[in-house]
Amino acid sequence: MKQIALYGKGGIGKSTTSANLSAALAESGLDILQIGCDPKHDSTRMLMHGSRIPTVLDLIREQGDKNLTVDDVVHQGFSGVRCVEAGGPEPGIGCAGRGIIATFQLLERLSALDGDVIVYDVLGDVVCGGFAMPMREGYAQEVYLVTSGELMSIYAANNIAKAITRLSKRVRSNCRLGGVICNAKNIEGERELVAEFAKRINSSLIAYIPRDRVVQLAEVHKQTVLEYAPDSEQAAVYRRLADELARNTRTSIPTPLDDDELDAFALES
Amino acid sequence: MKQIALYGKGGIGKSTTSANLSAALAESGLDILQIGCDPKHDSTRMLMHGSRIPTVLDLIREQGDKNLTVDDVVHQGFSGVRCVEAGGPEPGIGCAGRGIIATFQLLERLSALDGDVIVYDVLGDVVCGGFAMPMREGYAQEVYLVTSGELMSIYAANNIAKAITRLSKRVRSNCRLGGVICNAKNIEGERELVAEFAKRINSSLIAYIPRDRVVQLAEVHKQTVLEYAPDSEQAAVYRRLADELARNTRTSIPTPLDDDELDAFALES
Ligand SMILES: Nc1ncnc2c1ncn2[C@@H]1O[C@H](COP(=O)(O)OP(=O)(O)O)[C@@H](O)[C@H]1O
Ligand SMILES: Nc1ncnc2c1ncn2[C@@H]1O[C@H](COP(=O)(O)OP(=O)(O)O)[C@@H](O)[C@H]1O
Ligand code: SF4
Ligand SMILES: [Mg+2]
Ligand SMILES: [Mg+2]
Repeated sequence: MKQIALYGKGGIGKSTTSANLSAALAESGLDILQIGCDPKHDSTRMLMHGSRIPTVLDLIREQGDKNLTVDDVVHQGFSGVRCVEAGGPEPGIGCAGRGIIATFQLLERLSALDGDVIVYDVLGDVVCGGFAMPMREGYAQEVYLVTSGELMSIYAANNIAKAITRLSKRVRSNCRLGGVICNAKNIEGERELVAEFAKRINSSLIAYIPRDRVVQLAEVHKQTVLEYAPDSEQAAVYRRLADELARNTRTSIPTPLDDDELDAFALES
Repeated sequence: MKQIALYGKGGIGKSTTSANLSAALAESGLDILQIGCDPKHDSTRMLMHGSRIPTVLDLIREQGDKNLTVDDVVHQGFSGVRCVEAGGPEPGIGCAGRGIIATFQLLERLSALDGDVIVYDVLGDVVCGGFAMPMREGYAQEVYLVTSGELMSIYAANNIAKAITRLSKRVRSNCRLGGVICNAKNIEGERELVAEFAKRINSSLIAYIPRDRVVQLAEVHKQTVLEYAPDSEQAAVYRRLADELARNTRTSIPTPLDDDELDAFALES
């Protein structure tokens, strides 16, 4: 079983990339489980044709975790991808990371963390103990940083790399950096910039995903690109990504940039 | 004493707006304290001519909080603005909100939370108990949402509004929504879009800040726009903002959008 996590800044394209990745992996015959770990709980929406499945945290609040079964928590989506949403607390109270911790504990108890590939879609704006849990507890073995050429998303990616470096030293965690995915914002020189950043942190640019309007069109139809436009160039991009990640065995412990190096990097670009 | 907090998505322009706001308030003769509550700890950099002042969390780690004095924590910047940075833990461990909680406790103990206006610059990507602390404990009395016309930043602003609505009911907290600030990204129809969003959540667009290259030029010189280009149109915008916030007495309890309303709002724009 391969456990892949996509981490990145809010709005960078983690869920779009994860859902299309999962759909492409499932199309090739693999048994896929996707777990959304963003309080926004919309990671699996396009796999579920627009519906928001109940989150684990909401289910626990309503029914208590003792009574929950796999069918309450795991929902079947497009191409047979199994979907879970961790959810988060009401804004302003509690720990947003708690939804993630509660979800993993429940899925372990229900022996539902299985399949050929598990794809974790995790918010990377705040890399605190809550959101780093999948890395710390040995679930997310290969972490992929989703970024664009925008400085703020590179800053977030660098922060996640710092967490990987620190957590990779822990006994229970075997998290490593699998690579950097550039989800383009059509900035001049973006591909080279992100490739250079990946190299500086001891990794590599594993995929460049163009910004394409077909993503919005698929969204309006509440589908992944794989379902809405299976013959499109963008669908082919996601299939190549799936191939690349399924076969990838090269991982590394990152060498993140410090504040001054990041400032210098920003000025170069 | 007026206690103002600027909340918004990472990279939306909270620190740029806060630092220029503080500088403009100080220029008009007020005694200003600015507290950065983002683990990125760069809120007060342009007020401090590019230097990163030591964070409260780092100081506590190195010296213990019993030995710290006001001079260790509070640094004098441009135009006499007093600057503090909360800081955050190493990525991957601990609670990013802890830096904020520790900072307020220390400043209370040192009786350093004073002045005519205190400006809190708070990360709003994850509105958990940690980052909502300034609102929950009655420090941030007037919250201003910094957003652009981009959907993700409106989503973050709406989440913060949810937290205000919930926390405003608590006895200790008297937090209210002071208004919405549009820090433009030059998107078509952005001003109307953000004004409409502000109206829908029972508030109003209190300022529209153009995207202007003079901000980047000032940054290269490690200064606020107020210092680098005091006669520029952009400096005048920040002075108008300062006037507006200093005089504002209209606050409200927001009526945030739910998931479906936000989806519908996104499709309209
Ligand atoms: N490659 C792409 N091309 C065009 N639009 C994209 C692409 N990737 C993402 N988007 C758009 O960006 C928005 C945010 O992406 P999303 O996957 O929800 O981000 P995240 O999960 O990181 O918060 C989506 O609504 C989608 O319309
Ligand atoms: N009004 C503006 N015009 C031009 N650039 C801006 C403006 N506001 C912010 N910026 C740019 O956006 C970047 C991010 O802003 P910052 O204030 O650091 O965001 P935040 O504090 O919300 O993370 C800054 O480096 C600055 O160059
Ligand atoms: S651990 Fe993270 S999510 Fe939880 S309260 Fe702290 S900062 Fe917020
Ligand atoms: Mg997402
Ligand atoms: Mg900032």
